[in-house]
Amino acid sequence: MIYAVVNQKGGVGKTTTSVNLGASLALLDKRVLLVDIDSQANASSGLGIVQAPLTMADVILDGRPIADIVVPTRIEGLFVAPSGQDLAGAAVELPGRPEREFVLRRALEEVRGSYDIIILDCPPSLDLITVNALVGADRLIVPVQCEFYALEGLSRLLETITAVQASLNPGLRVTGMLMTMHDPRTRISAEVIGEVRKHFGELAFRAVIPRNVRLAEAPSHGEPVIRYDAASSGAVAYSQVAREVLQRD
Amino acid sequence: MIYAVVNQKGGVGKTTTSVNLGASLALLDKRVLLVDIDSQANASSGLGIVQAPLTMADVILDGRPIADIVVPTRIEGLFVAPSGQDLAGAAVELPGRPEREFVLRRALEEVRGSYDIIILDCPPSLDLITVNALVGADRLIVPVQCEFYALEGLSRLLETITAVQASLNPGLRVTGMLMTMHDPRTRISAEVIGEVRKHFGELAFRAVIPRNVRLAEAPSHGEPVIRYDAASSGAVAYSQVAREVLQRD
Ligand SMILES: Nc1ncnc2c1ncn2[C@@H]1O[C@H](COP(=O)(O)OP(=O)(O)OP(=O)(O)O)[C@@H](O)[C@H]1O
Ligand SMILES: Nc1ncnc2c1ncn2[C@@H]1O[C@H](COP(=O)(O)OP(=O)(O)OP(=O)(O)O)[C@@H](O)[C@H]1O
Ligand SMILES: [Mg+2]
Ligand SMILES: [Mg+2]
Repeated sequence: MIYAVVNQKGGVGKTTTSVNLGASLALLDKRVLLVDIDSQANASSGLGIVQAPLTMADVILDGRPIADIVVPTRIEGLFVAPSGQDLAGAAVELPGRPEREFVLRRALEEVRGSYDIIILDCPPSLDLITVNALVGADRLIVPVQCEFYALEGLSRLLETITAVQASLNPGLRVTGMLMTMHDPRTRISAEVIGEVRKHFGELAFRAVIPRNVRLAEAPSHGEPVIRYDAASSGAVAYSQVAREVLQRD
Repeated sequence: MIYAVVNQKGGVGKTTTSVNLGASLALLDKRVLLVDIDSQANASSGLGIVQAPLTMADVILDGRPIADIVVPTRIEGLFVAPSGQDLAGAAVELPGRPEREFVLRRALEEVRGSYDIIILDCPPSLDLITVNALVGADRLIVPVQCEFYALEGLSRLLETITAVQASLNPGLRVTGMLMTMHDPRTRISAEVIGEVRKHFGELAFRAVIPRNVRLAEAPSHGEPVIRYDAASSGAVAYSQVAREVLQRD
């Protein structure tokens, strides 16, 4: 099953979710590939991989097989297809290509059988790279920060998803919306969660990710929070999300 | 003077800085135009302007004069050139245009004389829209969230700025790097501030923006924090930044 973690709003926890959900699923004995398609390459560095010699730019721009770029991580069962700055070139090069929305989907076809779960960490945009992820994925996970601006952008994201379902990828489904950076002391968190549950009901994950500084510290050590501090509220929450993802699909 | 507020990392406080710096400068008797060039249109809605009939998409894609789309806000001296979803079309339409990097700069030329300060709120990317902002601006303000991933992206941003200075906009200067969402209780905040001051010295603003929930609440009321809660630590900090910006330039 291929999951894209998407939301064009910046800084809502896409990378934090991709890395920590991936690690939690690996600890549940799944074989997981994390594909970093953001040229910021945060998911790669959050797992200790910096300046990878081969990246998703080689796959998307030069047709290299994904299997050639995959590297292992310190977590057994978790592998990464790293990103790099060159991927930024895709915004200029891809639009002129035939079947430009299917480049990632074709690349994923040859590794799909080697992993139980593939996770795509997307950049903060609805550009062609993100559309490639919507076309290449089976399921979507939408992190929603418990803040006003993050709520505002949801309707536009869902319109884009509906458009992709109608034409390019009819089988695409939203697994759920994951509330992130929840701070029980603030009114705004409760308001946003209330709105999401009202409009989207069951589509909102039961598990909620709390604001937890250990989640922000872990990437500077190059490891997921489940390794950095397994007892932290952030690590516990992502383990719950992993179980809920397996139940939902 | 035209300021672009830029950082390709998502969610670091670009919009919060644009809106609240703009409002604080207006309260210091400056005539300020806030130009929203992010198709998320958060700066527009953060000032109470939703679904504007004419937006920056009409200016950038159809050549309409900016003066035609400017609307007032509840803050005397603060005006907005709102954004809209259509601006997302620029990523596909602009690349094929002649002098595509100068579209915004030309549009700003006809209003430059009517305002003391113009602020450009940029999207989370280094795409052609952001390059237009780097070419159209005189000065840059770079919000840097006090977190690991935000630190990582700085060198790439500075490379892009240097490239623009070398060819498209030699007069461009960085006014400063503004540390945002600082939480004195966390080690990571202190580490990031230490790194930025070590590498960039005086370029880092003396004023630091604390993490303050009033900053996150204000947009849901359609007003800057200086109106929503003038005594809050967020409002006080942005007033300090406004004064420091005027001193620096
Ligand atoms: N639950 C949390 N508690 C505390 N900090 C968090 C949490 N989730 C994410 N963070 C921190 O917040 C910042 C933004 O998160 P992250 O980078 O994962 O978001 P993103 O959506 O991937 O951003 P971008 O849009 O730039 O890709 C990071 O510095 C991260 O470490
Ligand atoms: N100092 C602060 N304290 C608390 N919350 C803040 C602060 N600054 C910004 N926020 C909140 O954090 C979130 C991200 O900030 P903002 O939207 O301004 O960042 P941005 O860089 O403009 O994001 P994008 O990359 O999507 O354009 C918003 O919900 C905002 O209200
Ligand atoms: Mg990310
Ligand atoms: Mg913004």
